Amino acid sequence: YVRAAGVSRLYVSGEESITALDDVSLEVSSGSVVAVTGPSGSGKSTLLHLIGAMDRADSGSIQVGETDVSGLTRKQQADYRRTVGFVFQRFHLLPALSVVDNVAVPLLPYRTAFDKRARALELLAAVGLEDRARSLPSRLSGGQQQRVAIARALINAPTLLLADEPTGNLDSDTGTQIIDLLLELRDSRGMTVLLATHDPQVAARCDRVVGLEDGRLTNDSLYAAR
Amino acid sequence: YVRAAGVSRLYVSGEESITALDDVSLEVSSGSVVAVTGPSGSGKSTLLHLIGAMDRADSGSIQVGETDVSGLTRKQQADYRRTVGFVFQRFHLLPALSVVDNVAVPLLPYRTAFDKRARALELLAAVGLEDRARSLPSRLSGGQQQRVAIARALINAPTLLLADEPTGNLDSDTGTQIIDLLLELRDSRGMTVLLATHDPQVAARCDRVVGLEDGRLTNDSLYAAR
Ligand SMILES: Nc1ncnc2c1ncn2[C@@H]1O[C@H](COP(=O)(O)OP(=O)(O)OP(=O)(O)O)[C@@H](O)[C@H]1O
Ligand SMILES: Nc1ncnc2c1ncn2[C@@H]1O[C@H](COP(=O)(O)OP(=O)(O)OP(=O)(O)O)[C@@H](O)[C@H]1O
Ligand SMILES: [Mg+2]
Ligand SMILES: [Mg+2]
Repeated sequence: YVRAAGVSRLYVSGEESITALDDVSLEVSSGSVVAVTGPSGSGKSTLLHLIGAMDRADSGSIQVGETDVSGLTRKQQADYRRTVGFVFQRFHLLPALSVVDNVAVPLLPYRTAFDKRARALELLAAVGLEDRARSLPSRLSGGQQQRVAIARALINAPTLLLADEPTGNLDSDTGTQIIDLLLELRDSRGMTVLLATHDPQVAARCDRVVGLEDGRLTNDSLYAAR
Repeated sequence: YVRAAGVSRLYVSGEESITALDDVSLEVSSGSVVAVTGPSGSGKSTLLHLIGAMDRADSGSIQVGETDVSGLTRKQQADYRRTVGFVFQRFHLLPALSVVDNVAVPLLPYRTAFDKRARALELLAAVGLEDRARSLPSRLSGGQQQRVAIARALINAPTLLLADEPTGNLDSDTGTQIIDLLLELRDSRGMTVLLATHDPQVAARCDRVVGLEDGRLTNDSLYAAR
């Protein structure tokens, strides 16, 4: 479902040139939950951003379903992004909107038959935060903000979810509930998930674990020695 | 060294009233490293903010060394804060300053005999980021930004370090190095550390572990059953 081939991303600014990803090839089957692990700075966020068309690869190609993600125009990238759920490592909630309005933001471009606010409240309940629906993000703890970001990423019932360290600010019980939720959506809807994580307990619950080091894919549980 | 007695903090905004801390009493001896654990939303950040005079308790008292933290005027709070190292859960790096200038910011009010930039570079090296000294924070990965925030908190050689989930965005090897650094500063300088963490492996390396739940202190390894 997700096919990355020979993907590289080099950040050049002034005199420094950082190789964030180096010739990464990865195929993820539809409806699987894949953990991307690796040291700080190894390229996890960069990989997710490229697959989500938040950024463009310098070389290589990325295919998601029928879409050639790496070949899209700016406008096509924006259209594609609306179909993908993205949980950012830094959350990026809108400070002036209430929690429930933040969750509903991805629904705004659509005329829908259902009640947007009701669906947003449903998702907030799924992440344990329905009682904070009217709060501003600044009034929430770090882990609560992270969960709002997760609810927002799921509101469009995306077929692909890219989650950048979605449990990094959560205690293990809450983190377990969140992973339960993602696995349940894989089972019921066939949602494909790529999640970057530093938590080995989270990685252990995924269908597959791939590892990055200095921008290179260095291990893959699919091909691990038995 | 840190004495909190009957500390409560209630957030009231409009119709909602959230009890973030409820009658918390805690004594931390000088030169010890204490982990504060607990579910998302249990009050860890609030406790650290109160001890660091970033916020004022609604009741109870907080003493740090000779200072009655809970009784300070606004100006005295600002003076006191300069003596404490604080690693924020959301980092709060200044986007327009380079990494090394960010680390050196707490030194700005002081005329010093030493080279501020050299000391900042030393700390960056201690967290593995000396080669990114001139980068802007936005050009760093999440875990790299977190480490810059840690270096900044240590630049004034504080006697008290308040670290809010300092390894939340780090892989376990890098996280281990950071905790090594904090324990080394405890040993060499007698630095007192209170760190909020969701990572049981981090908590296990601390001298003591206390747990919060719904704003109340519910366990303390110092008084744990044997
Ligand atoms: N400014 C505020 N206004 C209203 N409620 C607040 C405010 N700041 C924090 N809270 C609430 O107080 C409670 C404790 O928050 P705190 O940030 O201390 O939790 P925490 O233990 O650090 O959580 P996490 O592990 O998710 O970071 C939470 O329910 C939070 O939503
Ligand atoms: N805009 C940028 N300009 C320059 N370098 C960048 C930029 N964005 C990321 N990098 C660098 O690319 C490398 C990979 O970054 P990335 O954010 O993908 O790492 P990561 O694996 O997500 O790390 P972490 O676990 O710390 O979040 C890092 O060395 C980072 O500093
Ligand atoms: Mg990252
Ligand atoms: Mg917190």
